[in-house]
Amino acid sequence: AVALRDVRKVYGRRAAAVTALDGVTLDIDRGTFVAVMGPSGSGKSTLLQCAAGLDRPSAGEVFLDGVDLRRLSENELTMLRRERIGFVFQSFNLVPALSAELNVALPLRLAGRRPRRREVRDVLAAVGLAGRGRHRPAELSGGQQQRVAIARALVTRPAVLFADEPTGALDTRTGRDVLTLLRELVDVDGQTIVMVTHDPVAASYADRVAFLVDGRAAGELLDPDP
Amino acid sequence: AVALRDVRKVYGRRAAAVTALDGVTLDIDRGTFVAVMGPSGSGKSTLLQCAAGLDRPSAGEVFLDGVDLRRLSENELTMLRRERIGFVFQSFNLVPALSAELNVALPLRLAGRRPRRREVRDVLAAVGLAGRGRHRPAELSGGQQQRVAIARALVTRPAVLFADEPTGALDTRTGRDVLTLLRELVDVDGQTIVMVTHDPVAASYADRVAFLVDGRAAGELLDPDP
Ligand SMILES: Nc1ncnc2c1ncn2[C@@H]1O[C@H](COP(=O)(O)OP(=O)(O)OP(=O)(O)O)[C@@H](O)[C@H]1O
Ligand SMILES: Nc1ncnc2c1ncn2[C@@H]1O[C@H](COP(=O)(O)OP(=O)(O)OP(=O)(O)O)[C@@H](O)[C@H]1O
Ligand SMILES: [Mg+2]
Ligand SMILES: [Mg+2]
Repeated sequence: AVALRDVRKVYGRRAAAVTALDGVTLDIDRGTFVAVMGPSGSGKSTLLQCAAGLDRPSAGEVFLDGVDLRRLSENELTMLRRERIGFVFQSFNLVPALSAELNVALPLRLAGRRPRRREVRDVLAAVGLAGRGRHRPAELSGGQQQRVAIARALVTRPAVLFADEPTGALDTRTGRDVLTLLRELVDVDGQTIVMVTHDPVAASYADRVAFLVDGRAAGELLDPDP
Repeated sequence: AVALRDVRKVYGRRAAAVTALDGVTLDIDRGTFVAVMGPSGSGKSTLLQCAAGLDRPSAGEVFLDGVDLRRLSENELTMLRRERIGFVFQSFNLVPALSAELNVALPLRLAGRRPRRREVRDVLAAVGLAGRGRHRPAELSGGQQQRVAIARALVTRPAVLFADEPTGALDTRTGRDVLTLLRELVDVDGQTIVMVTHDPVAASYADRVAFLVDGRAAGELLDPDP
């Protein structure tokens, strides 16, 4: 579903240049749940953004369901993302002025679909936020905001879900509810999930763990257990 | 150092009212390291903000080094915070337009002191960010931003440090470096630390863990181990 070939990403220029990705090759098959782990600053968020078409690599290729993202214009890339990708940002990126319900419904509207109240409420209930839909992000706790971001990424039933540390702000039990939901989406609905995480317990829900160190792939673990 | 007496906090009114704290009594002695744990939405951030004078309870009393915070005006509260408190926010709250160095130096300036380049760079190095001081928050990873927020809270050597999930965005090793630093500040400098965390490993660095459930104190653990 997702393939990266020798992807490089450099920020800044000359003396100020920072190499975030230093030649990463990674394959993610459809219907699998892959975790990406590595030290702070090792390039995980950058990797996820390049894989999801939210950022362009400095070099190398990214394929999403066989489509070479470099051949797409910005508009085509935007449409592809809206149709097929869900993204949970490390800092949530919720719209402050909109309620949780409207934040969750937004990707449906952007994809040209008409949100049904039922589907928005169902996904909020699935992350334990039933009854909080009318609240705006500032009126919710950190872990509640994170769960709104997760619900928003899931509501379009995307082919590929990219999740950047989706349980970072959650206590153990709430985190496990979310991970169980993600596992179910893979096992039952055949969804593909790429999840960055620092938490070995979260990684244990995945089929495979890819390690990133200093912007390079540094080994793998199949069928991880905590 | 910090005492809360039957503190209540209600957000909103009438039908929309949400009780974030439902009568919390908690004592934190000087020179101790206390962790606060509990489910997402249980009131931990609210508790920390009331204890640090960043928010006013709906009822109950908060004492900081014997001073009843309700007797202080907004200006007096602000000065007290600048003199004696460091706060690491759950969402960092860095100033986007300022470099990491300037973000870290800001509390010194607000406290009327003149920041020395050495002290700003030392604290950035202590959290593993030597050489990244010139970068702005948007040019740093999630875990790096969190560490800038930690450095900023420590630079004034506050009497009491309040930290809201300070290792949430950090990998295990970086998190341990930060926790070791916090432990040292308590053991060597006699600092008082109140840390909200979801991570049992982080909690194991504390002298004591206080549990919060549905806005109420729900038990304690002395000398926790992971
Ligand atoms: N302005 C507000 N209006 C309404 N409810 C609010 C507001 N601010 C916070 N709350 C609610 O108060 C409760 C406690 O929030 P708080 O942020 O203290 O939780 P928390 O324990 O820090 O959670 P987390 O672990 O997810 O960060 C939550 O149910 C939250 O939704
Ligand atoms: N705009 C930028 N300019 C300069 N450097 C940048 C920029 N954006 C990211 N970086 C750097 O690229 C590297 C990789 O960043 P990235 O956000 O991918 O790390 P990460 O693995 O997600 O870290 P974390 O676990 O802390 O979230 C880091 O060293 C970061 O500081
Ligand atoms: Mg990241
Ligand atoms: Mg919180």
